[in-house]
Amino acid sequence: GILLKNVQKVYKSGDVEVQALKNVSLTLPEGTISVILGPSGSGKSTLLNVIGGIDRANGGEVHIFDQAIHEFNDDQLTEYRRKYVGFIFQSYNLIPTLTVYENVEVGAEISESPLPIDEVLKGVGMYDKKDKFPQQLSGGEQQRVAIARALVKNPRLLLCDEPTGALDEETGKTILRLLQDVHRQFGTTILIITHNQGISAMAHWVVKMKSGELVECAKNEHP
Amino acid sequence: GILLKNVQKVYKSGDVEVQALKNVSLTLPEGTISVILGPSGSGKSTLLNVIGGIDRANGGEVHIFDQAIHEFNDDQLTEYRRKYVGFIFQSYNLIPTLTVYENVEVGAEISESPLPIDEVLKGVGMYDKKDKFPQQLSGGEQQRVAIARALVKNPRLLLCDEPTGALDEETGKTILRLLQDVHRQFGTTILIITHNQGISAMAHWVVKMKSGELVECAKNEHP
Ligand SMILES: Nc1ncnc2c1ncn2[C@@H]1O[C@H](COP(=O)(O)OP(=O)(O)OP(=O)(O)O)[C@@H](O)[C@H]1O
Ligand SMILES: Nc1ncnc2c1ncn2[C@@H]1O[C@H](COP(=O)(O)OP(=O)(O)OP(=O)(O)O)[C@@H](O)[C@H]1O
Ligand SMILES: [Mg+2]
Ligand SMILES: [Mg+2]
Repeated sequence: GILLKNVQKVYKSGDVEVQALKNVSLTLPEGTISVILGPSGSGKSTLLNVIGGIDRANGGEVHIFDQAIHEFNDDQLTEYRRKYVGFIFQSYNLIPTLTVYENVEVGAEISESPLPIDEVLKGVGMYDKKDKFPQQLSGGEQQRVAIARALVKNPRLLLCDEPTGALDEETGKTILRLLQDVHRQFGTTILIITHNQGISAMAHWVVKMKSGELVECAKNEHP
Repeated sequence: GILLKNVQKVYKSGDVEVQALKNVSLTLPEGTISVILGPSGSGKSTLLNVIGGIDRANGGEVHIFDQAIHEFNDDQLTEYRRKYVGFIFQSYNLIPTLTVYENVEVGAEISESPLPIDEVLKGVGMYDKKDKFPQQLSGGEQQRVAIARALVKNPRLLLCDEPTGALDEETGKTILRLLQDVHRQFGTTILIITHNQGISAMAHWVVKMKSGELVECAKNEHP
């Protein structure tokens, strides 16, 4: 599953240092759904980025599915991400020159066992807008395309940074059900940063961050 | 206050037409706090953009503080926005080459009666990071800078597009209290698009959108 030991992450700009992750140790079993909670600026996105191989820790160990990714060079990290990781970014990161369909297709092309693109688009309610471009979409529509792109890849590890932040309650519930379906069908390991109570309620594990520190990692009493 | 009559807004791309606003009529008194609710893609941001003079309606009338802004040319709209409107964008729209402090200062410079920049930065909890750049901030930190920039302008009309979307519950409540303080102190007219129950509860008026139509505009029974 996921194993972090004494992970440090420091951001330096000039002589200012931000300790984004301070001595974080964490164990999460494969095939579970975990939520990551904590105040704004507490290190949640940084933690997810390190687990997803998008960012490197400055210290400590990061083992994902028995791979010691803290020792990987750039090419190895790129291969690790391609092979294992689906990422839903807090700021979507859609490609402005590609349509909705093409943005999701990118997720399918780098996968060894992708889901059907049309199916996933229908699942997030964006099939009717598949030929539109990101700047022609509402905030929540852009978020749903980012979700579709990660889902279609059908990754072993799905990392979701506030996947329902821009969505109303009903649409948020639809996305929640999609994540649960994927988990049930494929045994996907899912990590979700969220402020959404509904998502927290369905998680198997709850991880709490505060000022760069892990303050709790506990089984969810009320899943 | 705010008066809309039979407002239409159509987005065209090629031969595809999206009716983002269909015959929207709306009256909201000056000096009140209103929430705009509705599913993703229902037209909330478009409505706010038309009220704020950021986008033009294709049909109907838009009267804000007795100004017929649907008749304004570009220069007049720019002056209207400068004079009356503070906007918190759904995607923040911070200037990447300016620091946090400088981004907020932009809001102060175009105002006739700005609030003290340091005070507002402390209010949103971003004073310690005032010399950082947007790409060095977490999602919620960027959102708080966008909020500060609008607040410091001390506008007569404050338009907030999902101002707490990226914030945890505690920080969201802080922002809520700030908005209420501003309203109490200055009689600011505030429109807030949100999925946040706490904000909805404190509004005087509730506006509901569905598929581009206004389906309800009612006094809030439980403010
Ligand atoms: N620039 C644009 N070009 C074409 N269509 C657009 C554009 N902006 C918005 N739309 C469409 O207009 C409709 C309303 O969009 P709007 O952004 O107002 O929705 P919203 O209620 O704010 O949604 P959300 O809650 O997802 O932010 C949507 O169907 C959207 O796809
Ligand atoms: N590229 C960067 N350069 C410098 N500092 C950074 C950078 N990215 C993040 N930080 C800082 O690291 C800390 C943790 O940021 P992170 O994005 O992990 O927080 P978060 O918990 O995801 O917050 P939010 O809920 O607001 O998204 C914050 O104090 C932030 O200012
Ligand atoms: Mg974050
Ligand atoms: Mg919107």
